[in-house]
Amino acid sequence: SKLIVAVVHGDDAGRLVNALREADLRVTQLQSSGGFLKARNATLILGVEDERLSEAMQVIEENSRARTLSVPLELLGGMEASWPGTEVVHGGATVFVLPVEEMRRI
Amino acid sequence: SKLIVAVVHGDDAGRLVNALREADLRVTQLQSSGGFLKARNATLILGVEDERLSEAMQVIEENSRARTLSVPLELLGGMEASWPGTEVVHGGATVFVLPVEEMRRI
Amino acid sequence: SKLIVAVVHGDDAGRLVNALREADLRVTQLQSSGGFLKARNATLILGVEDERLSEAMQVIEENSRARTLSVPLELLGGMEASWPGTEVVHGGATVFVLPVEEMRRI
Ligand SMILES: Nc1ncnc2c1ncn2[C@@H]1O[C@@H]2COP(=O)(O)O[C@H]3[C@@H](O)[C@H](n4cnc5c(N)ncnc54)O[C@@H]3COP(=O)(O)O[C@H]2[C@H]1O
Ligand SMILES: Nc1ncnc2c1ncn2[C@@H]1O[C@@H]2COP(=O)(O)O[C@H]3[C@@H](O)[C@H](n4cnc5c(N)ncnc54)O[C@@H]3COP(=O)(O)O[C@H]2[C@H]1O
Ligand SMILES: Nc1ncnc2c1ncn2[C@@H]1O[C@@H]2COP(=O)(O)O[C@H]3[C@@H](O)[C@H](n4cnc5c(N)ncnc54)O[C@@H]3COP(=O)(O)O[C@H]2[C@H]1O
Repeated sequence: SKLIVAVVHGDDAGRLVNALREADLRVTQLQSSGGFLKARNATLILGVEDERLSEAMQVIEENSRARTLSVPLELLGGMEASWPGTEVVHGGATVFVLPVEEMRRI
Repeated sequence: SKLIVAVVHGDDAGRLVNALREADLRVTQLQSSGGFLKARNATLILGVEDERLSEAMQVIEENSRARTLSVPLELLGGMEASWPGTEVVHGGATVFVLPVEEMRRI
Repeated sequence: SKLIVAVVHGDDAGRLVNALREADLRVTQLQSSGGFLKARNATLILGVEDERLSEAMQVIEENSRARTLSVPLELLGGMEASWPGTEVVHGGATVFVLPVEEMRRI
């Protein structure tokens, strides 16, 4: 099995959790925030059997989208002068697939 | 070493954290919620040496128990008509054992 | 790539997140609390390419420091009589380096 760790935009979390439930994929949501924009986002962890990994990745991909966000002014002050603009793209989802030695309910 | 990630029912977290402390096992608690019932639960992470893995699993097993919970009405509306009943079993603990390349205090 | 999981004292989290940003290292902060002192702390997760692992560890090491903390009185009551004193050292950072099979933005 694998543990998927997916960081998604706060506005995508609800829809994505519902889509995972409908696909009968189990998930736990952790409260989190981004290091750069410091805004609240959502970190989801999903333990999946190997053979359902690509299906889970597809559900995540279809239910999280990129957004252009403005960088808070107080962050800009500290930036290098070379910083090209005042916007960044947040999302789809940033996903890590971790190997799991054991997954069980005890 | 290994990293144990254990998702337990909110009502078990306090007792389990105390039992781990008494066994001199280190643990960090993350705020979390379940994808299905959307209720607050607890995700514990424990870094353990290989030789203490089975002891840690035993402490988790002895301090978390299954509960029958009713599924919130608004979730039932969206269910397939084939959904057998209005209750689910939550817990014991859902546990993932992850391999760790390095564990240290810096 | 690797996933670094670093548990740091609550007072170090802000400075460390800023130092990671300046080093152009991406990070997500999870709300957490310690199993022993039950005080709020911070759990940071960083996905890094293999070749930036030692740089990330260095930024963490330079931005988190050890502190001597007193153990809350109500914890002492339950301790073994052999407990040597009423203080513990919290920190630097407790760090786990996990292998990652896949890291991508979808
Ligand atoms: N040093 C930097 N310089 C220039 N631009 C920067 C930057 N750090 C972040 N950004 C930009 O800002 C967006 C939000 O980052 P934040 O750290 O708030 O929120 C991040 C963070 O919480 C998480 N994340 C992304 N990559 C990560 C990684 N390698 N490790 C841990 N968390 C990561 O996913 C969220 C969204 O990331 P995403 O890449 O879609 O979107 C990022 C990226 O486009
Ligand atoms: N593979 C996995 N990956 C990540 N996290 C996992 C996981 N398996 C379990 N969890 C976490 O553990 C909690 C308890 O799961 P358990 O299977 O005991 O108890 C579950 C299960 O009996 C049932 N359930 C969950 N999803 C279901 C589904 N799609 N269909 C039917 N029953 C479901 O509802 C209970 C509560 O689920 P909820 O999601 O609120 O809360 C879950 C979730 O937060
Ligand atoms: N292997 C591991 N797995 C998961 N999380 C880990 C971990 N090792 C450390 N942590 C996390 O890092 C925090 C600081 O740990 P540290 O060892 O620096 O500082 C610790 C340590 O000096 C001491 N301590 C913890 N457990 C102890 C025990 N059973 N007996 C004696 N001292 C203990 O109290 C300080 C605060 O502990 P607290 O639990 O509140 O907070 C811990 C915990 O959240």
